[in-house]
Parts: sequence; structure tokens; C-alpha cells
Amino acid sequence: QVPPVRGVALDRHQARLAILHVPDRPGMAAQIFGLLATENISVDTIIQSQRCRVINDIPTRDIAFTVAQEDAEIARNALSELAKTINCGEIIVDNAIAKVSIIGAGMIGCPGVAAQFFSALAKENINIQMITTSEIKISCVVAESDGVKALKVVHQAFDLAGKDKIHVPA
Amino acid sequence: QVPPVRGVALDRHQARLAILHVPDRPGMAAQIFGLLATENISVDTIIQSQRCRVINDIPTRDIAFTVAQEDAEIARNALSELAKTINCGEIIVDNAIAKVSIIGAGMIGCPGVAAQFFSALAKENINIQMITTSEIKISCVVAESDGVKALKVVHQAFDLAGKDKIHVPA
Ligand SMILES: C[C@@H](O)[C@H](N)C(=O)O
Ligand SMILES: C[C@@H](O)[C@H](N)C(=O)O
Repeated sequence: QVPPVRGVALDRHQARLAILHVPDRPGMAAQIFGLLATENISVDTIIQSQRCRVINDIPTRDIAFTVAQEDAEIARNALSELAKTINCGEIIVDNAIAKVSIIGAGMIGCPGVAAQFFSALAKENINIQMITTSEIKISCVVAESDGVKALKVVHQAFDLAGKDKIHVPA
Repeated sequence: QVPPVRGVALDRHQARLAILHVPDRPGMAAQIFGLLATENISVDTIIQSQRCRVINDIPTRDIAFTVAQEDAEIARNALSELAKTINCGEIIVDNAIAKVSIIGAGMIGCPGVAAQFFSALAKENINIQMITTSEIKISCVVAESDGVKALKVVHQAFDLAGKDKIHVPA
């Protein structure tokens, strides 16, 4: 009987970049992440949602991704040249984020687990900025100042006292 | 020497729901996914990006998630009542999507893998609608009509001929 959640992780050393208004046609994501790879910038999480906005008759989407905080400015500078070529909007950097994740092999097909995670954060008035999921991991990006509290309350919510508190060292 | 990508998966039986303009304050995600859990609706992927839009002075975010196609209308109906209470915008259902994913234990810290995935799709003129990542999986949502082609070209791009073609049966 595998508990759906076996651990909680916190990473307070990421920064988020958002590239706004990327023209929504094939090849854009490839160019952006191809460039970051050429610059040897390691990307942790990529989030692109479905929301397509038409700007000057051109359908666009925002693409967000996270990197280690020390790479944020390098990433922004690397992209600023490409930004002119692909004609996207501004690139926004937010250093004050924390990524808190629940991890477990038993999560898939357990409808309540995500809700339980979000509720634990909500009860402490922690606002969820970004959500990304896979079968073994659900991650929420919150404000960096909420990071440690988030780790604690999610830990309690899944009854993980004393075990598997995977805290990425400050 | 573990190859970063060991398999490609295609799922053409998902539908995407997008809840637009969810008031961006604690508790919203918890209520939405709590309700879906109560209705026993299994959610595959949740994507919420950073883009916050102020509407009538209220900061809002869009939340997108995918479910099995047969659950899409049940999910929409379940949420339509809650939508009035939490005062979000419309709920959009898109049944014509496919989720194509690359899977591998060796992907983390391999900056070029995501770019290679996106380039393979771009070369076939396949537009990427959504992106979500974890250490062992990168998923792109594309149009359902692009699904099989996407599986094929990504397979080729990672040189996986003959192995590990995890195709979710039609
Ligand atoms: C926005 C970006 O993802 C674009 N749709 C692409 O396929 O590259
Ligand atoms: C938009 C929604 O995710 C909200 N920020 C919450 O915390 O529930």
C-alpha cells in the first residue's frame, strides 16, 4: 500500500523568466530553448499554457520557465537578441520565487492529492503562482517568502513528519 | 551511459479544459480541484502559468487542465456551478488535442533535450499549444490531428526506432 505522497521538496534558488507574446507558430519554442541550450543554461521547468492572445492580428502565447537564480540574468541577456528577431514582447525576470513539490509514485489516478496540496497552501493564505504536474510530482511556484512555510504545511498535510523532508539546502 | 530519452508516448484521448480569469487569491485552485476530486474526475495534467491579468481591478489567472475525453463535459458541468461562486470567467473545453511526451531518466540537466523535442515538432510545422516538464518527462500538447505525426518525428529525432514506442492505443 504505497502512500500517494512520500516526500515534499522545496527549492528557493530558482528564478522565473517569462517571455511574453511569443508569436504562436511552429519553431518559436525550438529557437528559444535551442538558444538557452547553446548558452549552456540549464532550464528546470517549462510552462506554456493554452491562453492565446491576438496582438496586432498575430496570435501569441506567453512562455515561462525557471532557471537557477544565478543564471537568470545570463538567460535574459541571451534571449534579448533573439527577442528582436522573433518579435516577441518583453522578458520578465522574477527572482523571488520558491518551488514546492510533492513527490510520490502513488499519485496518478488519485484525484484528491492535488486538491489536498492546494488546500494546505490555501489554509496558510499562500498564493499559488504556477502549477505544473507529472505522474510522480506536483509542483507549485509560490513567493520565495512563503517557501519555508509552504514546505512545513504541506509536510503536515500529508502526514510526513520525520520522514522524507527533502529540503534543498539554503 | 543512459540515453536522456528512452521513449515517446502519445495520448490522443485527452481533452483540455481552461478556466479563464480565476481570481488570483489563495483557495481558488483548492476549490476547483477539490470539487473535481469529489466528483471523482481524474485530472491528468494541470498547468497554471505566471500570467496575471487584472480584470475589473481583480488580479486573475487562467488555469488549464486535461482529463480523459469522456470526462470533459462532466468536468465542465461540475465546475459551472462553482464558477458562479468564485466569479471566474468562462470554461473552455477543447477535445481535439493530443499529448506527446518524451520520457527518460537522463534528461535532467541536459539543456538540449527540450530544444531537440521542440525542433522535431517545428520541422513538421506542428504548433506547440502547451508545454509542461518534470525531470523525467517533457510533454507538449498539440492538435489531435498532429498527434501521430508528432509521435513519429519525435521518435526519429531521438533515434528510438524499434524500441520503446509507447503508443496509447487508439
Ligand atoms: C508559442 C510556441 O510554443 C509556438 N507555438 C511553437 O510551437 O514554438
Ligand atoms: C489562481 C489560483 O491558483 C490561486 N492563485 C490560488 O492560489 O488558488
